[in-house]
Amino acid sequence: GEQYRAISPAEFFYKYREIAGFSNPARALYQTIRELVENALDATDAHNILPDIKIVIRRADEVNPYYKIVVEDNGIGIPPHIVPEAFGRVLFSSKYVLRQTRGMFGLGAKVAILYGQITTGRPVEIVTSQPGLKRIYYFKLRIDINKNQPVILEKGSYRKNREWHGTIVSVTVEGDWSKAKSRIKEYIMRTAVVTPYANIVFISPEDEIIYYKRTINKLPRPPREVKPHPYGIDLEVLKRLISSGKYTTIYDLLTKSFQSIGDVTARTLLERAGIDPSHEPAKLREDKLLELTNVMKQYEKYRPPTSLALSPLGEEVIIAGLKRIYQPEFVEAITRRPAAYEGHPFIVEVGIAYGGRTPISTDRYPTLLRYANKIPLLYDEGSDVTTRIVKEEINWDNYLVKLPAPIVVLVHLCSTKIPFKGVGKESIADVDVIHKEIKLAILEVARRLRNYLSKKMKEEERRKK
Amino acid sequence: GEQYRAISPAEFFYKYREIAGFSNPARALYQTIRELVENALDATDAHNILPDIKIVIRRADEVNPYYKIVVEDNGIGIPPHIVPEAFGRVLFSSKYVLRQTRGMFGLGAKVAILYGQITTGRPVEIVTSQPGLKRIYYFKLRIDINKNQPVILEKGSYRKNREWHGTIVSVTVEGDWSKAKSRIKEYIMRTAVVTPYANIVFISPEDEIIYYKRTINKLPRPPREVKPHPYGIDLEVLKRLISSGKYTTIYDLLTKSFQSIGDVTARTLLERAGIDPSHEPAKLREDKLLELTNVMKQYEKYRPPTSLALSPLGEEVIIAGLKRIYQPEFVEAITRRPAAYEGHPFIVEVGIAYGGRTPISTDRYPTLLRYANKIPLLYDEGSDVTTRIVKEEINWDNYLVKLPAPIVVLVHLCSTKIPFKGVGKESIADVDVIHKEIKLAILEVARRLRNYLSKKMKEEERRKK
Ligand SMILES: Nc1ncnc2c1ncn2[C@@H]1O[C@H](COP(=O)(O)OP(=O)(O)OP(=O)(O)O)[C@@H](O)[C@H]1O
Ligand SMILES: Nc1ncnc2c1ncn2[C@@H]1O[C@H](COP(=O)(O)OP(=O)(O)OP(=O)(O)O)[C@@H](O)[C@H]1O
Ligand SMILES: [Mg+2]
Ligand SMILES: [Mg+2]
Repeated sequence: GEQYRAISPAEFFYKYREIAGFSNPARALYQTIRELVENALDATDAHNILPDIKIVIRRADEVNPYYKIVVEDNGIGIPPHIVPEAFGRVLFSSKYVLRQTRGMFGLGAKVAILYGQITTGRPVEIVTSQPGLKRIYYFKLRIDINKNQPVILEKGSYRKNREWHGTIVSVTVEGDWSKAKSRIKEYIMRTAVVTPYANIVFISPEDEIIYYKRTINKLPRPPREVKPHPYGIDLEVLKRLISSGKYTTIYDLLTKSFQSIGDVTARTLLERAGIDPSHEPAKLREDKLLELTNVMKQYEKYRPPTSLALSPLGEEVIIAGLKRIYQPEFVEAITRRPAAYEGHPFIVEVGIAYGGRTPISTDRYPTLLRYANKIPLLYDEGSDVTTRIVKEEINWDNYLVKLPAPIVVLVHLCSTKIPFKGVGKESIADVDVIHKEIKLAILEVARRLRNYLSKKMKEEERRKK
Repeated sequence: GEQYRAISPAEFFYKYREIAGFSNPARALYQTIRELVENALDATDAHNILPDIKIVIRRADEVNPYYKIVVEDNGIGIPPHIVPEAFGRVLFSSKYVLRQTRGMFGLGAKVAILYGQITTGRPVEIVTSQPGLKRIYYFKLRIDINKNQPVILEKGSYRKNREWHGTIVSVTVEGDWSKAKSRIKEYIMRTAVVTPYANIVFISPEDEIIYYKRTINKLPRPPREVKPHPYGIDLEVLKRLISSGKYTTIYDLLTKSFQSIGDVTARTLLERAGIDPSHEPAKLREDKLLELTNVMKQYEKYRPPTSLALSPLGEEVIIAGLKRIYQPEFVEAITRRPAAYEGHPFIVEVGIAYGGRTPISTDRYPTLLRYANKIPLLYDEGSDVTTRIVKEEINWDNYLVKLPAPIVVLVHLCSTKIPFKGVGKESIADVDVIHKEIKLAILEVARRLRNYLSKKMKEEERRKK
């Protein structure tokens, strides 16, 4: 007969780890670095801390291709009672809130740890301390895949002898350094492009040291958690707000748990749904809830979702970052005004670097640096909305760019919900409003490049005479 | 402070349902049909039952764009005590075994039900009975998203008055029929192409009836569950076999729980790992387990994984399917010999139809019908390994095909583990050995087409004289 069974989320992502980016030793080594570095940066720049990040990859076995990866940060640390679940339970996260962060799924560190566990048997080691605490806490863990829970193999703490806060995560995985090397270095370099406010040190298995030194001392403004926007409503959202029991009237629930719903809006919505504002939320019938949900979705006069939840890089940071890496003769950036899709705010930022040490592009389109919530995206370029725009919808000749040319286009999308195509976070789906915004942003900076190149050409012609 | 929390798998796939294909009402309507039809076909053709599948989409509300979708099959049904979890618990499945089926994740029906629940509030209705049972069982369910468990709103049973077995699933979702219409019809048509042994009836919201009548009475041989192949080994697999307690010696564990490990191979592996064959599995130290895992992975003389786990269509079925839909002047098919990747067997099948009622392709490459485990893949064509081959690696001129041309290329990959790029099952990752097999298969059938076209051209030239 059929074997019916339930599996845990740990089992699911162990079984289908390729979908999370762990498809072969080279790619897994890359993804492990990514997940740990993205956690380290989330723990710093979202919390007003100038990041100091150290990444070490060491060969961990003479015979087998095992690599020990250590990532250290000076971030907010993790409370000791939280550490086991943060690293030992799949679908556990501090980022399930409405605020822009690199992390979003509650998966990254765990799948890396799972991969290390099944390929090398070695546990993950975590050392952490929050600012202000007197002690540093350490753990050796592995994941009970069947039950999706941590197994603490060792734990302890010791007194701090100096002011330190942050986290050190160490996993050992089967990898392929020679195959993964150029991608890993590219990832770290592209991370450095958008974090000129970070010190990043990378030590490779060949003992090569790459140091991206901080060049500006100001951080992008950190993101703040916000209330949901009514365009994000559905029946489940509404039911949960009701079952939280926090509101005595439906009017209170609407005005206090959503952004962009004030007195007038609340009364208008309730009137359209045929609900008395003083009605007890828990007593509303299901069909009334559905009607209210639909009325809320269809109302057209809300203030758009607040961009306080976002943390764009800003033009100064983009320019500083491109300068640090490419020393271009031309560099310009734009941070567009906030837009929204399905109740989520988003901002598109574009930077273009030209000349200087900017590498020559291919002959078909400029070198493209894609970013989402400050994460560099290197794979699945072909299925990303940005690639389609840069490659197929812009005639670079019109901007006096004769490809191949020393031109890099940086595109950064930030949002409280990036429409990633997969949990491996490699490409962005083609959402209409986002597509339009990205295109407008690129064209705007391209026009400035055209002005520059046109002036430059006239200069050169005049010099020839 | 940071809000650390765990979420259930239901919550995860509710929050990120776009990643599972539920990204907007049109796409969600399409995906709902897909998930239910794929379940219906798995319940029939994998179990020696000639499928009778009925698909009905009806408008369910005059004002709101709600659609009731009913899919009925004559399959093996579901035991009544299993129904609530099968449809109410995310990551519950009968397909987590080593056997080719369309389903694999334990998600499909649940995400469709979740989507219906949050957009229309209506519960899913299931009617089912297994062959030989005297009663038919019915349920009305919804999913408790927070706890990832079913909530039974109604259930009951009644006596059968005729011999019936199978399942009827009915969900009501917010959709967009006008936008989704052509894709849904295309999906059903492409399903019919590879199931000429199935009766498929589709009734649209416009009361249009499309009937694909069975044209052959033989089924592809059904897949059988098999033991894992040693190339699929990792530390977790080995530890689980040990903790099952079923084997008194490590020799027994190897020879009885794996395919392709006989007496000689077992002794060779154990000798290389420095383990006595009579050693009690539970007493093996961790480092010895890792050593054994590595020895097993590196051994090169295994018999390849058995293809009994697979259920290829077969050349007769592919030809009959292409004939049913295209009535082509030329049609040929090939089922390649089994191959393997990472311990999983796979078979590539290709069919080419030319002329007759075959539609004209675009001017750049033939019309491509992609299939994985008999599932038609319609989206994300650009990121699929097959597209890359058909579009970029084959010069169709060499095969006397002057594009645009009335040519359809059908490519079917079947395996116990399809390397899908995402849980929405739309495109296949570029795995080397699979890439090579697909290419060889297409070229082989393309050569036969070339022979045909060359003869045809000579005929026409001779007739002109
Ligand atoms: N270096 C770190 N400093 C502080 N907290 C961390 C660090 N690494 C992980 N965490 C905590 O552990 C949680 C789990 O991390 P994990 O990478 O598994 O998921 P995530 O970052 O929330 O989401 P994603 O899967 O998108 O990466 C994080 O949400 C964060 O709270
Ligand atoms: N029509 C059906 N007839 C018989 N069993 C069914 C039917 N539909 C669903 N099931 C059972 O319910 C289980 C869950 O279905 P669901 O679609 O959620 O997951 P799956 O098919 O196993 O995997 P996937 O997410 O890849 O579709 C199936 O594994 C199967 O056992
Ligand atoms: Mg993370
Ligand atoms: Mg299914």
